[in-house]
Amino acid sequence: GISGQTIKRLPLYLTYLKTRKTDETYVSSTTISEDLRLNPVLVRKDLACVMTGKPKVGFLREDLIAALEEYLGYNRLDSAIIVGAGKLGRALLDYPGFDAYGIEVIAAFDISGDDRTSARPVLGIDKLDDIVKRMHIKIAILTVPAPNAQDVAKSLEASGIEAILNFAPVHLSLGESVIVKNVNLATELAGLAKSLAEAKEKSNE
Amino acid sequence: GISGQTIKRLPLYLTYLKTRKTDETYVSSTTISEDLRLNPVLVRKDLACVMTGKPKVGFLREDLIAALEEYLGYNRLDSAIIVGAGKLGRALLDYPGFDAYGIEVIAAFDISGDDRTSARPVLGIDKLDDIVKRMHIKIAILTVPAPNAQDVAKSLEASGIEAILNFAPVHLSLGESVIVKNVNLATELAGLAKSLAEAKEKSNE
Ligand SMILES: NC(=O)c1ccc[n+]([C@@H]2O[C@H](COP(=O)([O-])OP(=O)(O)OC[C@H]3O[C@@H](n4cnc5c(N)ncnc54)[C@H](O)[C@@H]3O)[C@@H](O)[C@H]2O)c1
Ligand SMILES: NC(=O)c1ccc[n+]([C@@H]2O[C@H](COP(=O)([O-])OP(=O)(O)OC[C@H]3O[C@@H](n4cnc5c(N)ncnc54)[C@H](O)[C@@H]3O)[C@@H](O)[C@H]2O)c1
Repeated sequence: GISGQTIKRLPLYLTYLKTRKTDETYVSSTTISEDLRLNPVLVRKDLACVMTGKPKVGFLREDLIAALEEYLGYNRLDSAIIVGAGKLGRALLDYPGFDAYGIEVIAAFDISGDDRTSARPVLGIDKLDDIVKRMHIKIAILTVPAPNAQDVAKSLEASGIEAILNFAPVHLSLGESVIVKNVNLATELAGLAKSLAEAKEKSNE
Repeated sequence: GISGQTIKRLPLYLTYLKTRKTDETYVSSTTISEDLRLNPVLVRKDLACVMTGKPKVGFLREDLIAALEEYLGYNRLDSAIIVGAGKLGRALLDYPGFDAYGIEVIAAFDISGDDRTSARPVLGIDKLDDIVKRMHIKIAILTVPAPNAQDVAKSLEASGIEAILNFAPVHLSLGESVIVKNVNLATELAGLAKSLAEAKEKSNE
């Protein structure tokens, strides 16, 4: 598998690729090794773990950036946070059902600060921005009171959240880069009541 | 509209119709008034509020029973109870969204007994059977821990519940007369994660 040393160098390549000014669409491991003053054989081996380049040409710069980000977990689509650790938020924090879908609930955040009563951590909301950015978390479950939902959602967007499962009974107004899915358990209950009414009608025929 | 006196008499007619031994499919207001020793004009006027009979023949007995039950709210399809007033149960108890669908959450029940912290009542589970039967409640929301769900569901069935919105992550094994709808919020979250993954794929093309 990949070595610990390679893992340490990959973020260097990524930062380099994202920050260097260039019009070139291709970049070679040789160029990277020269600019970063690393052994070219080492760089070539490192990058080979992440992506296959074209002989003589190297890598399509955008593709190499994407591959490095993917490799380093920048697109963490299997992690979620809960925002608003009240009754509903804590019920979801304790619910084991998410694991079966390959989604890990990392932590819940609340304006009332840290506490240790749940199996998974509840942290103060002031820690959210740092954690979301460091861990590249993209998905949030929103369970704050309705009056606070829009403001909280806006700050989640600013922190880099790209998908919100919204339980608050308000329409969220966010930029195009955020997918919002609204959950209303009343529709589930209404559907059940309807099925019961239909079953009763049928039995009366 | 209907008079208070009529409302008082309707349950009498219903009990009479349900308990009297007869092979006749039709029953007239005259027969009812004779057996109950009431003024026949009074009985005819009362029943006219509930259903239109056939001249000379009277009422189809089963239809009159159904009409009286309907009128007296025996088919309460717009009321629900919550069973298990923990984190999730209380979040649902406080949620105002059910009213918009015309469903009233009457109360929550819990093994830990009565308490007055929520806007709507939380009552001890020992009170459930009596309330469900008196108020003819048909719909229950099940939010007890997974190990207890099957037993609690069985006792709900015995109390007359005919539809369960089940949040516990277990398959409920009940008789044919109970409709079960399982809710798994993990599928909602997984759906959102999938939408995000697809949006990312699209933007990489
Ligand atoms: N969609 C549905 O079917 C459904 C069902 C039940 C509840 N809800 C909704 O879910 C939300 C939560 O319900 P609940 O019963 O758990 O409420 P709650 O009051 O028990 O919990 C809300 C939590 O959010 C925290 N909070 C408030 N402002 C915050 C902020 N700015 N940042 C971070 N945390 C903050 C509070 O400290 C509290 O812990 C409500 O909007 C409610 O209407 C929706
Ligand atoms: N479907 C989903 O997406 C989803 C999400 C979250 C939680 N859940 C499930 O919902 C259930 C409740 O979760 P929670 O976090 O609110 O749990 P909780 O432990 O906070 O609440 C459970 C409540 O049920 C009560 N109870 C236990 N046995 C009882 C009995 N025999 N009769 C009446 N009440 C009884 C307890 O006293 C407690 O108040 C659990 O089964 C959980 O797995 C499902």
